[in-house]
Amino acid sequence: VSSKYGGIRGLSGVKKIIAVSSCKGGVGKSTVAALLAKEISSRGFKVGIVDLDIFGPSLPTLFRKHERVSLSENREFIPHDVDGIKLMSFGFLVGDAPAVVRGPIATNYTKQLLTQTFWGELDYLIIDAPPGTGDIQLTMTQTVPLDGALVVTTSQILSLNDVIRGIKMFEKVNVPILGIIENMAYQLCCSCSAKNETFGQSNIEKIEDLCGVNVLAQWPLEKEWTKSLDLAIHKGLISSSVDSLMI
Amino acid sequence: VSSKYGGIRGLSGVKKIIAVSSCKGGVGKSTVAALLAKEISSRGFKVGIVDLDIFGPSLPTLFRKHERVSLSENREFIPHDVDGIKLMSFGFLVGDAPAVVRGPIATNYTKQLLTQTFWGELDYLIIDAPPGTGDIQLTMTQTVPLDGALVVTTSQILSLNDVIRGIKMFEKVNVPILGIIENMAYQLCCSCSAKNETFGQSNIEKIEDLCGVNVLAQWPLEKEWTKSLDLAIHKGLISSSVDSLMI
Ligand SMILES: Nc1ncnc2c1ncn2[C@@H]1O[C@H](COP(=O)(O)OP(=O)(O)O)[C@@H](O)[C@H]1O
Ligand SMILES: Nc1ncnc2c1ncn2[C@@H]1O[C@H](COP(=O)(O)OP(=O)(O)O)[C@@H](O)[C@H]1O
Ligand SMILES: [Zn+2]
Repeated sequence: VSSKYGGIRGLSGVKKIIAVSSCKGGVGKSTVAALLAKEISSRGFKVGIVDLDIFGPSLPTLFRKHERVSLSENREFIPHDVDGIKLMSFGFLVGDAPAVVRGPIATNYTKQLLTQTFWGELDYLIIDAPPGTGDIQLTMTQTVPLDGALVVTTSQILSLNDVIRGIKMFEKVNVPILGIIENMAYQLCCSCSAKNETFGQSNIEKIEDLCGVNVLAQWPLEKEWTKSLDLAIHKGLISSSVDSLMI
Repeated sequence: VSSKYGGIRGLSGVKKIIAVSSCKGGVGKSTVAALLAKEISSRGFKVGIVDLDIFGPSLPTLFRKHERVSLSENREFIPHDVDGIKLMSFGFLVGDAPAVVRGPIATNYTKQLLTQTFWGELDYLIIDAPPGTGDIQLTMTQTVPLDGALVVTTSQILSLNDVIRGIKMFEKVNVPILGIIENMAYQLCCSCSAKNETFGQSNIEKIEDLCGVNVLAQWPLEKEWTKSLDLAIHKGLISSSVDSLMI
C-alpha cells in the first residue's frame, strides 16, 4: 500500500493527483477537466475526478449522474463509475440543492471528499477545484500533496492579478504548474471553418512573461460541448494537450 | 431651471437620465454605454456619461482621458468634454489607482459624482453603473430619479438569478427597464463574414419569459472595439439599438 499520500487509506491506490484550477467561474474549467479525464481514460489509464465545488457542483451535470453515493463498511464514499471514470462530488451527497455552508464546515466537507472517498487503484486523480484562492483551495493543498496543477483561463481575463495569485498559491507549496489552457480562445466558422480568434493574444503573453508559465494549448469555443462532452470533435487537440501535460 | 431632478443644481439642465447596468463585470457594459452615447451624440443630441465604478473606472481608458477635472466656483466638478460628450468618473479625481474605499465613503463619493457635477444642458445623461446590486447601485437609484435602465449581458450568463435580481432592483423603484442588450452574442467570420453564434439563445429566452424584459439587440464580439470605440464598424446595429431604446 503506497504511503505516498501520507497513509490516507482512500488514496493509497492513487498514483498521481492533478489539480485543475481557475481564477474565476465560467471559464470552462470543469469542462476542460472532464474532457482531459475522458481522454486519459480512453488511453487505458484508470482515472478519477473529484469536484470540490460545494456551492456549484459540476460533475452531476457534466456526467448526467444525480444519484447519491453509497458508503463502504469503512464509511468511505464509494465514487460513481461512469464509462470507467470514478467520480465524486458534493452533488452526489446533497443532491442538486447548493449547500448553504460556510467556513469551517466547508473545509471539513472538503477534507472528507478528498480523504474519505475510496478510489481504489487510479493512475490519475483529477481535482476540479473551485475558482479562486479561498479556504477550499488552501484546504486542498494542505490535505493532499499535488503532483501538478493546471490553470484554465480565457483570453478575456480582465484581472491578471487574480491569475497570478492562483499560480503563486501553488508555487508557495511547491506544486509544479503544468501550464495554462486558454479556453474559448477561438471559434471555427460554421460556414467556412476559418479560425476566428475571440480576443487575441495580449493577456496570455503577459502572464507567460510575468510567471514563466506557458500556455499548453488554446481550446476553441465549441457549442457542442455545452450539450455533451464529445471528445471526437477536437480529438487531436485534446490528445496533444494531454501529451503536453507530460504527466 | 428644471426641478425634475429634485432641484439638484448640477442636474438642472439635464432632460433624461438612463442607467446602463449589468450583473457581473466583463460583459462589456461600459463599452456598450460608451458606444450608445457616441451614437446619440452623433445625432446632434447633447450627451453626458458618468461612470460610477469607484474600483475600476472605465471612462479614462475608453475615452483616453486621464487628466483631473477642475472645480467650478460653486465647487462642482467640471466634466471633461471629449468630441462633445461630457464625461465624469472617479478616474478623473484620483487618477488610475483604484480607490481603496468601502461602505459609507463609497456611497458618499457616488452621491457627489451624481449631484455635484455641473453638466450644463444635456438631452441625455448616461450612468455607467458598476456591475451588481450593491450599495453604489442602490445609492444611484435613491439619489437621482432614473428615466430608464438598460441591462447589458452576454449569452453565457451562468446565473439567471443575478440578472433577475438586477432587473427587480429597478422595478422596485419604478424605473422602466428599456430592455436587454446581449453583447458578444456572435462573431462575423474574418474570412467569409458568416455569423457564428457564441453560445446560443436559451438563457436570454428564459429571462424574457421570467421577467417580461425583451432583448433589444444582439451585438457582436468585435475585436476592433477592444482597441477603439469605432461606431462605423457596426453603425446600423448601434443606430437601430438607439432607436429601440425609444427614449
Ligand atoms: N470550450 C468551450 N466551448 C463552449 N462552451 C464551453 C466551453 N467550455 C465551457 N463551456 C461552457 O461554459 C459554461 C461554463 O463552463 P464550466 O466548465 O462549468 O466552467 P467553470 O468550471 O470554469 O465554472 C458551461 O455552460 C459550459 O458548457
Ligand atoms: N462587443 C465586444 N466585442 C469585443 N470586445 C468587447 C466587446 N464589448 C466589450 N469588449 C471588451 O471586453 C472587455 C470588458 O469590457 P467592459 O466594457 O469594460 O465591460 P464591463 O463594463 O462589463 O466590465 C474590454 O476589454 C472590452 O474592450
Ligand atoms: Zn467563415
